[in-house]
Amino acid sequence: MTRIYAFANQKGGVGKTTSVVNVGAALAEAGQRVLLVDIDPQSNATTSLGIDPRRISRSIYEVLVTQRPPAEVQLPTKWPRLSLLPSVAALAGATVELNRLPDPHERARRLQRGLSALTEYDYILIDAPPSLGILTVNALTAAQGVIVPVQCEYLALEGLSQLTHTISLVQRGLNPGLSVRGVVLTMFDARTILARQVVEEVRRHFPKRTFRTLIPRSVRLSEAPSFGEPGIFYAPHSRGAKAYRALAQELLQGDQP
Amino acid sequence: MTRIYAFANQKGGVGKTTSVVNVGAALAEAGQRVLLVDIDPQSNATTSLGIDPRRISRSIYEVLVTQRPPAEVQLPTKWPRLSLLPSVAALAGATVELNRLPDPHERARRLQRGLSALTEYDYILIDAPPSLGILTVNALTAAQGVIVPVQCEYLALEGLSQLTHTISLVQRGLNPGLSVRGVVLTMFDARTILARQVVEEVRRHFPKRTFRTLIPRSVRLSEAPSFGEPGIFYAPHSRGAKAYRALAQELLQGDQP
Ligand SMILES: Nc1ncnc2c1ncn2[C@@H]1O[C@H](COP(=O)(O)OP(=O)(O)OP(=O)(O)O)[C@@H](O)[C@H]1O
Ligand SMILES: Nc1ncnc2c1ncn2[C@@H]1O[C@H](COP(=O)(O)OP(=O)(O)OP(=O)(O)O)[C@@H](O)[C@H]1O
Ligand SMILES: [Mg+2]
Ligand SMILES: [Mg+2]
Repeated sequence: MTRIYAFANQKGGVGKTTSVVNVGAALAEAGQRVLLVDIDPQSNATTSLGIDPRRISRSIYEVLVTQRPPAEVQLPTKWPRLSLLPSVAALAGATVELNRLPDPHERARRLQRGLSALTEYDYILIDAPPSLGILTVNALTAAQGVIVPVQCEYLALEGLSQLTHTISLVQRGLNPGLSVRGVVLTMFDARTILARQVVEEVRRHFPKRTFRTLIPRSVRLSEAPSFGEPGIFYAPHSRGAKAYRALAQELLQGDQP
Repeated sequence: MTRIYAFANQKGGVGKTTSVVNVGAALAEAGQRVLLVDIDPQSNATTSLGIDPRRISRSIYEVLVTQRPPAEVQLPTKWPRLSLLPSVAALAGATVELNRLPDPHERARRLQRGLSALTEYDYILIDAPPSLGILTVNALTAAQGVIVPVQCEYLALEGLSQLTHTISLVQRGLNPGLSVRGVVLTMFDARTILARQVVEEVRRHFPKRTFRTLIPRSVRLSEAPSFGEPGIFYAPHSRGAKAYRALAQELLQGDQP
């Protein structure tokens, strides 16, 4: 049974890409077969795995717009059991193409239909862009659960109600089985009162659904993309790497039947 | 002559809102009459000025969709010479409404047309969302110049070529007078090599157009929105506040005829 999770939050810069890349890498390291899906035109997840979007001939764009099978688009990475459906800048145009489709359900189901054909993965993790547009709706429709990275900052709290509103719209229409798999607190800096206040606030709003693991602010994690590697491989003994491994374990344990 | 600048960058969390709010506040403090325009459905600029988006009956939504005059929507703030065109969550729906308009030029010109009726301001600063969709295109069409906040992180560099591509599309079609007014480096942490590398890289790409003032990472700036105040008023002697005042001065000097 493949588990499909979308990492979504319309607030920008909260650690969606960093979480998809490092949780995915940690799950692969732990023996799971993992596919990362980059559905953000910024292609940050693609770059973070050492792949140059400008050199890619087939991408998630074809899966969404011309319904090419993902098996023809997926790429291996340098690391065993870790594959990628890459993104390109042209994906920004897919929004216009998809919005032209007459049937709103058809627009939102393209990713779901593509991924349903893949059976060889244990985990599929989707990196969504910082918006609640058609690309994020595709991610929420294809997923069984949403993992919400929340930066330990005040402005990141503000957007949570808009996100839960969008999730319930998708649950009511396109994907009744969608649930919030968990909220991940990122860039936690124990020295600031604000960070601790945000953690308390989020745990109060999502009592049973906040991951215990806190991801600390760690410069190694932000350096890793410039080397085209996940942080857990670039700096395996850093605090950030340890935290993402712990988060992957927490996810695995919670997913045990 | 009113100067209109859009703060835009599709990369999320790079300091667009923090820059609009603090540069705007510093210009108002220096005697300029300033209007901040929040065109992001997240309404972070609105909240950062102590205004609750849920209590607003008229917003930028009406300016864009029903073409209500901005003079009927603008709000005063607690600080003299600093006014706001507020945003609300419903603005996310404006994207769908605008994209339904048959004429693509009409879609992109709504904000420009609204702002052209306002003559009492020295500066109008527009806070754009983290995307290159119709709301950001409206901001780029209404503006004379773009100010690009860039976080001193590797992933923030990646998106610059997509942004300059979008700017040149707007220059060719909708707004030939648009220029890049400057790049602002934000969340600079002098202790990390990565931050210094990003500064060098950006200065090389935009030699004459990178503001000299670097905005340091400063927790006071990220606390300020939870008190509904710009950082420069919440913690006037902090490093962040001093840097934004210096940036506002640099902008003023460069704008002198
Ligand atoms: N725990 C961390 N410690 C330090 N830096 C981090 C951490 N997590 C992410 N970063 C850095 O913060 C920035 C934002 O993170 P990231 O790009 O993953 O967020 P995002 O939510 O995917 O952004 P976007 O909204 O643009 O897609 C990046 O430069 C990243 O390298
Ligand atoms: N110089 C700074 N030092 C410390 N924190 C900062 C600084 N500038 C911004 N922040 C914080 O970083 C986060 C991102 O900043 P901000 O929300 O202004 O970025 P943005 O580009 O407007 O994000 P979005 O893409 O979601 O619109 C916020 O929590 C903000 O308070
Ligand atoms: Mg991202
Ligand atoms: Mg913002």
